[in-house]
Amino acid sequence: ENRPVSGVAYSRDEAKMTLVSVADRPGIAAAIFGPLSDAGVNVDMIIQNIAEEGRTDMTFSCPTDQVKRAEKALNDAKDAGEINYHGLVADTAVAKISAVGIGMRSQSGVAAKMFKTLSDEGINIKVIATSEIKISVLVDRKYMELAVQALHDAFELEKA
Amino acid sequence: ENRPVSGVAYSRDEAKMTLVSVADRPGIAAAIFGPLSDAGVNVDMIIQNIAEEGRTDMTFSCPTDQVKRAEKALNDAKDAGEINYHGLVADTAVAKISAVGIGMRSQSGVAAKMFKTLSDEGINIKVIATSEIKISVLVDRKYMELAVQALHDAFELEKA
Ligand SMILES: C[C@@H](O)[C@H](N)C(=O)O
Ligand SMILES: C[C@@H](O)[C@H](N)C(=O)O
Repeated sequence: ENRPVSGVAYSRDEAKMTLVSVADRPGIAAAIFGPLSDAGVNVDMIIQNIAEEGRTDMTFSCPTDQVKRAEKALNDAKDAGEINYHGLVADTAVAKISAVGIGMRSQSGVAAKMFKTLSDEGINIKVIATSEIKISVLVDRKYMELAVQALHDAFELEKA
Repeated sequence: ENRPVSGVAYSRDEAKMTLVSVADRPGIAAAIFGPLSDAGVNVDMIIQNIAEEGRTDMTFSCPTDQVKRAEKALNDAKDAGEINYHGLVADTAVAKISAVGIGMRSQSGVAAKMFKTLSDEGINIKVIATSEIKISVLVDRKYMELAVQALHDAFELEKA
């Protein structure tokens, strides 16, 4: 049985944090994640898209109980002139949903199917990050159960 | 030996494609990746960050020899009124570099170290997407060998 998706993972304990408008030049990502690592913040997802006019947003996820620690580490680094950002947005009302599967690589339809399944339920995708064997999205936490169940059905997995 | 990073993967055959400014509402991601899947475009990375004022960019990577096919699929979908974007930017001069390791999860310092290593070589990070066991970045292709060697050294891996 060649199922491209072998499971759906989910977590409601992660917060999404975004540094709005950081400079797009070498050293900025290191200057952001160095202090977070030193402060013992357990970073999971990291998402950075292309820059426009030399600036871009940097988003990461971390446990909701580490948001204050992360904010302090970043604000301290900003006050010390090591990093600069126009805003720091923390969103603790998210859930991370991932479709996992070894066969994903050649099944670019998996992403389309996952996104279509969420869309059919009226669930907006806030953030996307993927690797060959896993597609992760952040959605509003209130939709977590609905999303997980809909994806189990769409990919014909055992009932959660 | 508890090495958080067990290997560095790289590929110069992937192109970065960005749909600039898509609407941030349910169904848009499905409307983008459905046509790409139908056209047989092998999507690898997908990156979407938070929206601002209801719009966001959608970036994905695909084999450089499928860029024309992807552009046609997206332009056809746009002409048919299924999706809307303000621009479509293809960049074939990139390389994908990934640090891979099972122990990453608890080592949020791995990201900081990887970004610092690239920054020390003056390499700008264009895009970032991560999952628990893998951190992937897109950089200018001309820096691929430099980046891979520097990361091998930083994480004390066998010479490439
Ligand atoms: C934005 C950030 O990734 C920057 N481009 C860097 O290389 O550090
Ligand atoms: C931008 C896109 O991801 C949109 N939010 C969707 O859910 O489809």
